[in-house]
Amino acid sequence: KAKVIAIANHKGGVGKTTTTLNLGKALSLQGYRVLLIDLDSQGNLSQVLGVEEPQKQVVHALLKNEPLPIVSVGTDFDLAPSDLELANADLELVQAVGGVNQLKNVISGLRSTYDYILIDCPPALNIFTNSALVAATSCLITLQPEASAMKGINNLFERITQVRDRINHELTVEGIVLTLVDKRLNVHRDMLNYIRGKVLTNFTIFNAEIRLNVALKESQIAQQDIFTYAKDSHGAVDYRNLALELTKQRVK
Amino acid sequence: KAKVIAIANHKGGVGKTTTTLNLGKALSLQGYRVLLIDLDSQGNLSQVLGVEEPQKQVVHALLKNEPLPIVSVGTDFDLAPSDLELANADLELVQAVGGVNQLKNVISGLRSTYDYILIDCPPALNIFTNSALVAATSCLITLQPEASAMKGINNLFERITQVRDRINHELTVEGIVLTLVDKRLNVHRDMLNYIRGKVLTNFTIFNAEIRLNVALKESQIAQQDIFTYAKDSHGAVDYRNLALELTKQRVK
Ligand SMILES: Nc1ncnc2c1ncn2[C@@H]1O[C@H](COP(=O)(O)OP(=O)(O)OP(=O)(O)O)[C@@H](O)[C@H]1O
Ligand SMILES: Nc1ncnc2c1ncn2[C@@H]1O[C@H](COP(=O)(O)OP(=O)(O)OP(=O)(O)O)[C@@H](O)[C@H]1O
Ligand SMILES: [Mg+2]
Ligand SMILES: [Mg+2]
Repeated sequence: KAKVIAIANHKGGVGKTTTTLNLGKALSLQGYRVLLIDLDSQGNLSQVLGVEEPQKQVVHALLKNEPLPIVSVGTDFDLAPSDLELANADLELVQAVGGVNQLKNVISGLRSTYDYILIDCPPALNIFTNSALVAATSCLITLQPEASAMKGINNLFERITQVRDRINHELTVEGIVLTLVDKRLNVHRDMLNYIRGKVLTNFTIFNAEIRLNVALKESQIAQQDIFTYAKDSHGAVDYRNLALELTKQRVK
Repeated sequence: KAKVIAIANHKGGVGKTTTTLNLGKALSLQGYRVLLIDLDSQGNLSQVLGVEEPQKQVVHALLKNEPLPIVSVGTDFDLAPSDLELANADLELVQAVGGVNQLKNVISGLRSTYDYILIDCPPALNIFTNSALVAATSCLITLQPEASAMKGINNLFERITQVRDRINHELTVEGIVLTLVDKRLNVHRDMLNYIRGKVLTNFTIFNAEIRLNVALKESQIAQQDIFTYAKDSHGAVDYRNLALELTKQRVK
């Protein structure tokens, strides 16, 4: 049965979409069957994969009980796309009885078809991030080691705890992935030490850190994953290592 | 009467908070009276200014008709702070009659006390960004020249047009500020040309570009604006130039 992983952090621009795409691709290159779900009304994940203004999209499954629309974006590599239309579901899901459970219901039938389902969350602790945390077996937090990292992560952990205590008792934290890391910067080295000091007692920080790498920016403009665009780049190496570390955890 | 400027972009991590803080400080150093409003429930602007978990905050003014709470953070440099409590107002403002007008009502009495009121928006086209666009005389869009820039900006312009046509007829676009610019990167130079080609027919792009500068990251960890932290840094130079360009526009 698929592991369902929410890629979450309400801080903006910390590599959630980049991680959903490239960790997902790394897993599929390892032979796993992977589904990516775009749960952000900005639809960046869908756009990067060349799926613009999808006729059938996630919101239709959430609101109309239709099956989740799935687009193939590679071998054993699928996408459930979104665009701005998803925003229409915000109020409705918030007000509906059990609205936050809809995503979980929508994907339950798919857990036999995939090994990993990764959910790209928006930069908000809103109904969509909540839905992802409810639907997930675990969550992975992307973290850029800069000023807002620590305060943000505490609020995020509170929300995860709430979801786990009240709704989804099996939710675990896969770990924290440090992203956009530039080891030449003192501020990053200092923040990395600070974060490890504060967080390691309670949570895993992946050894694999995603270094700042221009190939990751270029690959998105080329609408490709990093392995297709530049398989020997630091971005590819780092995401492959993250996938290996994640799946080792699965084996044990 | 104060110019009210919404610093907006629903894309995450593109320098909205960094711009609100440092453009605001640059304006106050020029002698203008400046109020910053933190309209993001993540409260990054408030945190960077050392205002954590404010007892009195923006949400109280929006929901309870109290006066906007104001904290002095410098000479003629004030802040109306927020933290996660602001999120409680989301649903209530969406459902309330005229909820989106509340911020405008709250600040109308303050427009005689300040020359500039800058509003830091969250990474979402939600009730808070809408409220800022309704309260504003103009908006300033921060834009990182990477993959999601163009698609995002089109959605943002649609929202601005809607607000202007239906609610706030005086709303103008001050212009686009390119942020986190690293001129050494081909991808940034290419995206800059692409954006200018697509956008310049309709909108101003400020000549002042905010370069990627580690001093800006460090200053936020030190909880200082860039002029206090490193007045000769590229970050300080760029934000001072942005302020000069903005105020030249005011004079003409
Ligand atoms: N390791 C990296 N090196 C270089 N650029 C990166 C890296 N990770 C992400 N980026 C770039 O940084 C920008 C923000 O990344 P991304 O969109 O993945 O973050 P996000 O958390 O999904 O943002 P949002 O909160 O808006 O959804 C993108 O332009 C992306 O290409
Ligand atoms: N010109 C710059 N050079 C270097 N670092 C920068 C620059 N501008 C912003 N940063 C850093 O990038 C990160 C994101 O910036 P910031 O928080 O201002 O963006 P934002 O648009 O407000 O994000 P959000 O969408 O989450 O509100 C911060 O850690 C900030 O210190
Ligand atoms: Mg994203
Ligand atoms: Mg911000």
